[in-house]
Order: sequence, then C-alpha cells, then structure tokens
Amino acid sequence: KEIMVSGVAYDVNVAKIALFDVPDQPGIAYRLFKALADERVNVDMIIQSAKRNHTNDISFTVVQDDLGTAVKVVERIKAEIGAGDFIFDDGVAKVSIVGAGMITRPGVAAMMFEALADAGINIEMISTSEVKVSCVVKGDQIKQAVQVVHAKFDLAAD
Amino acid sequence: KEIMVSGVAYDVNVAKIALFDVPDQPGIAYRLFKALADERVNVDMIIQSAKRNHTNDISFTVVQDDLGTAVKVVERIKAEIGAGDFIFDDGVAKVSIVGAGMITRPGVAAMMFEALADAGINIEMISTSEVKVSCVVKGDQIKQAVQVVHAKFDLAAD
Ligand SMILES: C[C@@H](O)[C@H](N)C(=O)O
Ligand SMILES: C[C@@H](O)[C@H](N)C(=O)O
Repeated sequence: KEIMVSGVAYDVNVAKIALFDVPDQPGIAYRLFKALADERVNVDMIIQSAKRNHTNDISFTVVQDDLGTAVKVVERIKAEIGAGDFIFDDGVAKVSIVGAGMITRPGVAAMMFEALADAGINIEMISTSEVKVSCVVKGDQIKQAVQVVHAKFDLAAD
Repeated sequence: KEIMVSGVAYDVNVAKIALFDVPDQPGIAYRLFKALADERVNVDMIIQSAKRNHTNDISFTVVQDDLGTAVKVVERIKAEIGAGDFIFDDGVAKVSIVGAGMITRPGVAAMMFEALADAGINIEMISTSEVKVSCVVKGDQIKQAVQVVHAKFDLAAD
C-alpha cells in the first residue's frame, strides 16, 4: 500500500529552548511569543504538550543566530510570569518526513520513529502536521538520522 | 504589512491523550505509535516537548471514536515501558490558522494566542508547521475561539 512519503527534509540551523512550569492560564503563551516577536526572533516550531496540573511547559526552536536574543527574552518573561526553569541547546537539528496526507495513515510516524530508534538516535522533540512529521535530534546525529529515515521509506538519499 | 493568514480551520472531532514520564531513550516513541498503528488508531497531532531530565511526556490527539482503543493501548504500553501517569479527554477541539509561509513571520502565532487570551480561552496544546499554527482548547469554547481568531486576522467568519 502506498505510504505517500515524498521526501526527507532536514535543518541544521536549529536551536531549542524550553521554559518549564509556566502557569497554565490564558495569556501566558501570548506574552512569551509577543516578547519574542518584539525582538524580531524568528520562531520555527512551537510545542506545548498536554498537562495534568496547573502548569505546563512550552518549548520552541529558533535559528541559531537568534538564540542569544531568545534566551534574554525567556529570562525576562520567566521572571514576569513566574515560570520555573528553562534550558537551551544549539547542538540540535531537525529531520522531517514530508508527504501528502500521510499523517493520518496509521504507522507512518511509527516507521520514522523506528528508523531513528534502530539507529540508537534519541528523539528530543516531536511535532506533526497533516503533511509533515518533524523530530528534533542531537545535531551530531543528523547525517545518520537523514540516512536511516531515507532508507526506511526507500527514498534515495540526496 | 501582509500577515499571510488565509484562513481559520477547526476540528471538533478531537480527543487528547497524554502519557507522562516515559523513559527518554531511543525506541520509546516507536513502541507507543507502533502499538497504536497496529490497532488502526488514526493519530492526528503528536506532540513531544523538550525535557531536562531522563523522562519526557508524549501527547497526541485522535478522532473521538478511537479514544477507547487508544486508551487501552496506552494502558498496556505504559506498563511495558515503565511510564508514569496518563490522562485523556474528549472534551477538546482544535483551532488552527493556516497560511503560506506565515510561521516564520515573528508575531503571527502571538496574534493567534492574543486573540484566545483576550477571550479567556486557555490553550491546552500547541503545535506548528510552516503553514499552520494549531491550538487545542476546551471543546465548549471552540465556537468562540474560531470567532475571535477570525476577527484578529480580519477574516470573515464562515
Ligand atoms: C501554557 C499556556 O499555553 C497557557 N495555557 C495559555 O493559554 O497561554
Ligand atoms: C521520549 C521518546 O521520544 C524517546 N526520546 C524516543 O526517542 O523514542
């Protein structure tokens, strides 16, 4: 059956930032991303998972040149909103599978995760859309990550 | 300046599930989503944020009819991989802004978050791609969420 993954994309110009234990109430996400926008920080992925208590974590990625500015913003906002800790890391990269309508096919994301797992590559962040499954991994593993994902979907590596 | 948001999409056939404190090591994401795929569960969003210690949380959404099956799978996998707690909720819905190349424009996501914040709507989950910013909110707030996001971007509500 057709898997419908048309390609593997990757991006090495990636830095991740995560702000932990933010108050889970209206207006918090707005304040953080408004502050980043005011500093002209280009945010790529924004990821917020579900939580069970009254706080949540928000992580996002930026281009590496924006990391310094983003960290300053996060430090200021963290104090203003009463968040907990934060971390940042520019030693990461993003690998994605792209395809039309694939995300609703059971198993496509699992195949990508399997390729990375079999290569011993830890998945740090995951985000999806109908046409894309993106994983953030350690930067020094991106070459191998792209290779094994290509191979898993029988796509010729570029 | 052009904001490039072409529309607001929403989906009320949404249930969220979150599995907490999964071991943050290769193979875990694979095992969870392989098990779901084997049961033909259609997964929409997959969200995993960054973490600072040796565990992570993984949340995802499914169509409401698949929630029962998904919960059984998560219960079994939770035991197998040694994860912590999990939660699920079918009283949620998804609202998204869609547009070409908008996610890299600072401020577009912040505007969507502002619209929801001003309406007192709490954002439970966030996921983005280059052409889409999606927020999961309480199901009984979806109508208002769609209205205020439409208004924020000067789009006529359908
Ligand atoms: C955590 C953050 O997303 C919050 N729930 C908000 O609505 O802004
Ligand atoms: C938490 C989970 O994503 C794990 N890091 C994995 O690679 O499968």
